Amino acid sequence: AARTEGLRKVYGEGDASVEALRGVTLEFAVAGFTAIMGPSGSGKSTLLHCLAGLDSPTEGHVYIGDVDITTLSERQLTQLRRDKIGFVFQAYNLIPTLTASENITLPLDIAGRDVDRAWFDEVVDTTGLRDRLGHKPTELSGGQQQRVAGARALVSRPEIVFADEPTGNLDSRSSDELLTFLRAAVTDHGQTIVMVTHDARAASYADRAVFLGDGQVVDEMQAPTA
Amino acid sequence: AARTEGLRKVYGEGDASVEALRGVTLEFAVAGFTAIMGPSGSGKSTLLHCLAGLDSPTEGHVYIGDVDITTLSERQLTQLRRDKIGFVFQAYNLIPTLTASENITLPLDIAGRDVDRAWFDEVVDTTGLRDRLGHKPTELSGGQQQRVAGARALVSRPEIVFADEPTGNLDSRSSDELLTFLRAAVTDHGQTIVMVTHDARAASYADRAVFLGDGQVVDEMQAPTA
Ligand SMILES: Nc1ncnc2c1ncn2[C@@H]1O[C@H](COP(=O)(O)OP(=O)(O)OP(=O)(O)O)[C@@H](O)[C@H]1O
Ligand SMILES: Nc1ncnc2c1ncn2[C@@H]1O[C@H](COP(=O)(O)OP(=O)(O)OP(=O)(O)O)[C@@H](O)[C@H]1O
Ligand SMILES: [Mg+2]
Ligand SMILES: [Mg+2]
Repeated sequence: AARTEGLRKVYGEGDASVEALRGVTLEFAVAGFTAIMGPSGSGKSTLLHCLAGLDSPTEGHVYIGDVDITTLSERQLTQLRRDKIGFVFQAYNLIPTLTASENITLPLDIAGRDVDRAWFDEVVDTTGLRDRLGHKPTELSGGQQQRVAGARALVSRPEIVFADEPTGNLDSRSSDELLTFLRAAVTDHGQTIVMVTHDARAASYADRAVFLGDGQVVDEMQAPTA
Repeated sequence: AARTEGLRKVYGEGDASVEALRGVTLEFAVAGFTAIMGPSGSGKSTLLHCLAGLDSPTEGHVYIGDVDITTLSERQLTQLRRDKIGFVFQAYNLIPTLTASENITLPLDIAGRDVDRAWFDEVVDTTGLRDRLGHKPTELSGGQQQRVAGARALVSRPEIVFADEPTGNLDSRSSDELLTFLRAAVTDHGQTIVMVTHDARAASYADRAVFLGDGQVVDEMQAPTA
């Protein structure tokens, strides 16, 4: 479903520059659930952003399916993201002027696609947002905002979902419900999930855990247990 | 150190209104470390904001020391917060145009107080921010931003620290270092800590855990274990 080859990412220039990724080669099989773990600052978000085409690598290649997305134009990249990718941002990135419901359906609305109402209801009820759909982000708790960001990435049922710490501000019940839902997206719908987390319990829902350290892959584990 | 009496908080009006706190009476003893836990949306951030005078309750009283802060003017409240309170926001609330170092010393700079350099170094080294002090928030990872928010609340060594999910985006090592530091603030410096968390491991650093459910205190536990 996705693959990187020799991915390097450098921010800034000269002596203030930071090499966030130092040559990362990873493969993400179709209908696989991978957890990306590692210390704060080790390059997890940078890897996810490069994989989703939200940031361009300094060196190396990124493939979504068979397409090398580093060769695409901005317009083609936006099209590909809209059709194939769901992204849950670490800082949620909700639109403050839209309600929770409008934030959730935004990717579909922009793409001019219809919302599958039954699926929308399932996503909303799993994330427990039924009685907050009319609220704007500032009228929601931190964890409720995070769940809106999660719902937004799932409602279009994309081929591949990149989720950056999707349960960081959730209590264990809300967290388990979202993780079970992600697991079902893989098992029942053949979607591919790449999830950054530092929570071993969240990682136990994945098939595999990849550990980053200082911009490199330092370890890998099949069937991570909590 | 702090106390609430019959705290109620209602957001919004009419049928869109939300009763976030439904009568909360709690006492926080000097040099105590309390964890506030509970489901997403149960009122934890609202309680912390009312306690620190960042939001005004609909009903009830809040005391910092012997002072009923619900009777203070905006100016007196700002003065009290500056002199006695440190606050770690769930969304960090860093100033984007300032570097990490400037964000950390901002409360002291505004108050016209000197920065205790040795203490500043200790806070920075505990939070692992030494080689990111010159970076702006957008040049920091999510967990690094969270640690800057933590350092900012601790560098002025306030009487009472309110921390809202301070380890939500940290790996276990960074998390343990911050929590150990909070513990030392209580044990070595007699500071009072009130920390919202949904992580049982973080709560195990506290003397006591208070559980909120739907805007009310539903349970309390001494010496919470992970
Ligand atoms: N400005 C607002 N207008 C309307 N409702 C609000 C507003 N702010 C918060 N709420 C509601 O009040 C309730 C309590 O919010 P609060 O932020 O205190 O919860 P919380 O326990 O901190 O949750 P979390 O763990 O998700 O951060 C939530 O259900 C939320 O939707
Ligand atoms: N725009 C930038 N300019 C300079 N350095 C940056 C920039 N963005 C990120 N970095 C640095 O690159 C490194 C990797 O950042 P990244 O956000 O990928 O880490 P992370 O693993 O997601 O961390 P966390 O778990 O804290 O979210 C960090 O040390 C960070 O300081
Ligand atoms: Mg990150
Ligand atoms: Mg909160």
